[in-house]
Amino acid sequence: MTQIISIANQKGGVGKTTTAVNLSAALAMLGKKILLVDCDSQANATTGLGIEKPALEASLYHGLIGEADIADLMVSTMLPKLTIVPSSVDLIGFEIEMVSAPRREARLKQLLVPVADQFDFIFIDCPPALSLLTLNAFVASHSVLIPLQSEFFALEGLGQLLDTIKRVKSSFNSKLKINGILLTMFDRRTNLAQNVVEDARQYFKDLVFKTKIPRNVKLGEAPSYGLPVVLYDKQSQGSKSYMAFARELLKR
Amino acid sequence: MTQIISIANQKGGVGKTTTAVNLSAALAMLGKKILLVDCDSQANATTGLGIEKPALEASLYHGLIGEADIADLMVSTMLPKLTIVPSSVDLIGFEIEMVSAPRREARLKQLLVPVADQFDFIFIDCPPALSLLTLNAFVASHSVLIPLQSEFFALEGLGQLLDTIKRVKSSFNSKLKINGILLTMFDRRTNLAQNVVEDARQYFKDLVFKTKIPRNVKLGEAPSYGLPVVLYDKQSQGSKSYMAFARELLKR
Ligand SMILES: Nc1ncnc2c1ncn2[C@@H]1O[C@H](COP(=O)(O)OP(=O)(O)OP(=O)(O)O)[C@@H](O)[C@H]1O
Ligand SMILES: Nc1ncnc2c1ncn2[C@@H]1O[C@H](COP(=O)(O)OP(=O)(O)OP(=O)(O)O)[C@@H](O)[C@H]1O
Ligand SMILES: [Mg+2]
Ligand SMILES: [Mg+2]
Repeated sequence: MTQIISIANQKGGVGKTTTAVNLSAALAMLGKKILLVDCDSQANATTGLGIEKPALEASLYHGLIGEADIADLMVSTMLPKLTIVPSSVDLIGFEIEMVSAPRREARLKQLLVPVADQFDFIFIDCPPALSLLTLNAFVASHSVLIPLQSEFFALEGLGQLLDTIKRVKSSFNSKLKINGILLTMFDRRTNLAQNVVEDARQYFKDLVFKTKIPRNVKLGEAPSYGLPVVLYDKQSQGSKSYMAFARELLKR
Repeated sequence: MTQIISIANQKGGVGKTTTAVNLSAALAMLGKKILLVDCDSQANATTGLGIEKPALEASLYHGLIGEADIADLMVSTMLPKLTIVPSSVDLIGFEIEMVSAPRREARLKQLLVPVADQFDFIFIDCPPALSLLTLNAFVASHSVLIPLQSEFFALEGLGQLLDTIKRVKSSFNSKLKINGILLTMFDRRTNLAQNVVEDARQYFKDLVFKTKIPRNVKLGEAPSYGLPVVLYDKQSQGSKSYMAFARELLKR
């Protein structure tokens, strides 16, 4: 049974894309069949996997407005078991164009129906906003994986996100649950990070994954080469921690 | 003549709010009269200046939809010369509610008219999106200050932002210009940061401010105490660099 998981947090820069790209790649290295949907007009996941945007004829936008099928949108990556649905700047127009369209919150769900049983996991990289795009991701998903940066503002915003998930669960998608909370950019030298981790574990208990992703410069370098860190620098802490996280996710 | 400056970048987590709060506070310490408008539904600038959100009767949302005047919204802070227009989660609804409203892009501009000559600077902290809220900020502003994190994804997204500024300039606000590009979270130990700085200076030349803001844990700690870093830890690198930046901005 395919698991469809949104990677979301409206707080900006917390490691959503880095998690989407590197978790997908790590699971593909462990033999799982993965589809990654880039649902952000910044298209960072698309670039992070080395896809040349100008060469694309269609992207997620065209699928959401009904001009293309999912089969026309899927692009292979350097990892045989990892496929991506790329994004582009066109996605900026989606929100306004869809305001009065019927079932505007279920466009992504409909687009994924034909492929839902062809993959072990489908991950959706969300933009930093509780917008119609993120709503589409939540309606299409079984669960939400929340990257949490070990910083004060990140912890503060969690309440809004949890409220939104509850609201989507009651009005559009009763199956939706929280997959888990992943601590990212953890710097064990600072009290701030330790405090945020303690607060998160106290409040969210087992929802917090045991694996913590450390701050590691290789995670920042890899995207400039269009590679996931597991291919860019296999021995780095960044790569090892995402491989460990992939194994922890499989055990759940 | 009051300068109205948007602090914007659709890339998330690049230091928009940290710059908005600490630049405003540094200029207030230097004797300038400052208004900070929190234009993000995350309301991080509001929390970063110690404003208790539940105690607020009205916030920016109420001003934008015409239910409150700017005078009802301005709240004083711990610094006599720094005033804030706080935000709240209500702002999430603005985009959808305003879709067919007349002059929806000029709501913030109209709201600020009564106070435009009472301050030396008005700063607008923008959300991580090229949305109607950011459009309102650009239409209300004389210029845009762009925080740029020394990371690959941040540099990649700059093209979209510059295109948007050009488009706003030609359709809504012919005065709009780029104030400058501020390098944030600079870690001189990594090649990645050095490369991004070199690329930015090569491409944007004098638009890049000389002051670089280093990565400094005090900047992350200060908001948890509801204080700008210039009050939280005056001797820290974070505080010194924002004071230096405030002086550089005044010289321009
Ligand atoms: N563990 C880490 N160590 C070091 N750098 C990291 C780490 N995780 C992410 N980064 C870097 O931090 C920046 C922010 O991460 P990323 O872009 O993945 O966050 P995001 O939540 O997807 O941002 P946005 O809100 O803009 O979509 C990127 O430049 C990324 O390369
Ligand atoms: N120079 C710095 N050194 C260390 N930490 C920093 C620095 N600047 C910002 N931070 C921290 O990094 C995180 C991101 O910064 P901030 O929230 O200001 O970015 P933003 O662009 O406003 O994010 P968003 O896109 O969500 O609005 C915050 O937790 C902040 O405290
Ligand atoms: Mg992202
Ligand atoms: Mg912010």
